[in-house]
Amino acid sequence: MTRILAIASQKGGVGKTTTAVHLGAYLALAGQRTLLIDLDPQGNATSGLSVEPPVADPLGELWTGSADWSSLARPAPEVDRLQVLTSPSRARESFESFTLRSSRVTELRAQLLAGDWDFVVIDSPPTLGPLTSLALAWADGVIIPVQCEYFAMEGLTQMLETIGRANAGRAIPLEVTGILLTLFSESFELSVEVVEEVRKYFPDKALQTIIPRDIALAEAASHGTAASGYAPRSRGAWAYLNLAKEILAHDHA
Amino acid sequence: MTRILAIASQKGGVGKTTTAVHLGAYLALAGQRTLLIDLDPQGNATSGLSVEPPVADPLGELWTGSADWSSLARPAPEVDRLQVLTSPSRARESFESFTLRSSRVTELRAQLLAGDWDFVVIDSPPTLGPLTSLALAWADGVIIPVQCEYFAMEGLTQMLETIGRANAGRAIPLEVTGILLTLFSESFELSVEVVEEVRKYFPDKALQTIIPRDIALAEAASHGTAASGYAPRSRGAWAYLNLAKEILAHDHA
Ligand SMILES: Nc1ncnc2c1ncn2[C@@H]1O[C@H](COP(=O)(O)OP(=O)(O)OP(=O)(O)O)[C@@H](O)[C@H]1O
Ligand SMILES: Nc1ncnc2c1ncn2[C@@H]1O[C@H](COP(=O)(O)OP(=O)(O)OP(=O)(O)O)[C@@H](O)[C@H]1O
Ligand SMILES: [Mg+2]
Ligand SMILES: [Mg+2]
Repeated sequence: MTRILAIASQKGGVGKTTTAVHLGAYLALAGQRTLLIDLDPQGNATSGLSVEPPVADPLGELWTGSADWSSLARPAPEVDRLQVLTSPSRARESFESFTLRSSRVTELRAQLLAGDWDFVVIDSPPTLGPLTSLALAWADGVIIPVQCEYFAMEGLTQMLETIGRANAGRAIPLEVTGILLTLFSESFELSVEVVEEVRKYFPDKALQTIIPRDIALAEAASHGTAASGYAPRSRGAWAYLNLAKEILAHDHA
Repeated sequence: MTRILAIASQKGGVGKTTTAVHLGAYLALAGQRTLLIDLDPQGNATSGLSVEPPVADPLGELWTGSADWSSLARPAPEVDRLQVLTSPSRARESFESFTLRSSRVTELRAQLLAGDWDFVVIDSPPTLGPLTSLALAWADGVIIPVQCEYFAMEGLTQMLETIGRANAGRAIPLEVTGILLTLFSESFELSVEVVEEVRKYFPDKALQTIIPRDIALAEAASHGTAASGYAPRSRGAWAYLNLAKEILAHDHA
């Protein structure tokens, strides 16, 4: 059964893309055929893995049906079993031609579920706009990265409310797979406090794995590759490997 | 002559809000009557200064004319001469009721220019959508924060293209006041490389001041206050003081 996970948070720079890239890479390295869908017109996941876009606007082609998932997906050059649907064109930011009530959303989701991938991971932009809504509409579960700093807590509450409201209109509710604490710095009290606070208020949802701040993760991105290849023994790489294990152990989205 | 500066970048978490808050605070501390307009529905600038919203949706009230700038602006509790227009309601994210071609945009800008403030600083969300476009439409100059990490460079080029395109339709072009390098870590090669690269390709636009990564800035936000009060001798506070001096020394937007 294909599992579809969205990585979403309207707060900027909290590690959505880094999480999408590395969770995708480590799931693939664990033997899961994985599709990473880059739904952010900024295309950081696409460039962070050096994937060649097959066309200027894959999402547009999917929508009109002039191409399908498997014909548009491209391999991530350095990660076997990881494929990427590259980012939408900038024009999609306005997204007015799409309506999320369209049956096309459901059809495309059905095709994903029926397809060859074991896991689908969706990277989304730092908004609660249409592209993020699309990611949530396609997904069964959502991982919400929360940076271990102040503003992140406020954003988390808003995100959970948004998901709650969306679930009011869904036949099958979107599961909060977990809250992922990111950019953790053990030497900073503020960072430690955010971890304690999230674990206190969301004990069932805070994921066990915490992603430390580790320059190797930023460097890997600047080399257009995942840390699993670039710096596999770094703390950041190990943390994401453990995240993939934790997600695999879930028996649900 | 009132100077209106937008702080804008579609990349998330690059220090837009931290820059808006601290540039606003240090301009005010330098004697400039300053208005900080929080155009991000996430309201990080509003909460980062502990400002009480006068109404749920100040932008909406301004738009319909049921209130004006001075009646809606609220003082930042700990910074004399700094006032804040608190964040729009979340409903404004869709912004369909506003059209940026509306004469209301120009009228509101004219009121700002005619008003009592010496400086207006506008914080915007991590998008190139309508609220950011509104910030750019009201502004004379834009400061683009660029995080000293890989993805930031790509985002910078897109941002400059966006401004260029917007300027094609403007009587008075929007000035790029400067590119502000933020979250700099001197011990990381990647960080140093981004600084060199930005200064090499944009020698006239890269601002002299570089903002270092300094936990005091994040801690100040968690206390709902600017570092100018919370940790005035921290490196982060000094850097923003110097930024305010650099901006004041410009004889243009
Ligand atoms: N654990 C980490 N340690 C060090 N750097 C990191 C870590 N996670 C992410 N980064 C870096 O921080 C920056 C922001 O991360 P990233 O782009 O993944 O966040 P994002 O939430 O996707 O941002 P956006 O909201 O713009 O989409 C990037 O330069 C990235 O390489
Ligand atoms: N120089 C700095 N040193 C340390 N922490 C910083 C610095 N600048 C910003 N931060 C922290 O990093 C996080 C992101 O910064 P900030 O919210 O200012 O970015 P932003 O661009 O406004 O984000 P968004 O795209 O979500 O609006 C915040 O928790 C902030 O307190
Ligand atoms: Mg991203
Ligand atoms: Mg912000």
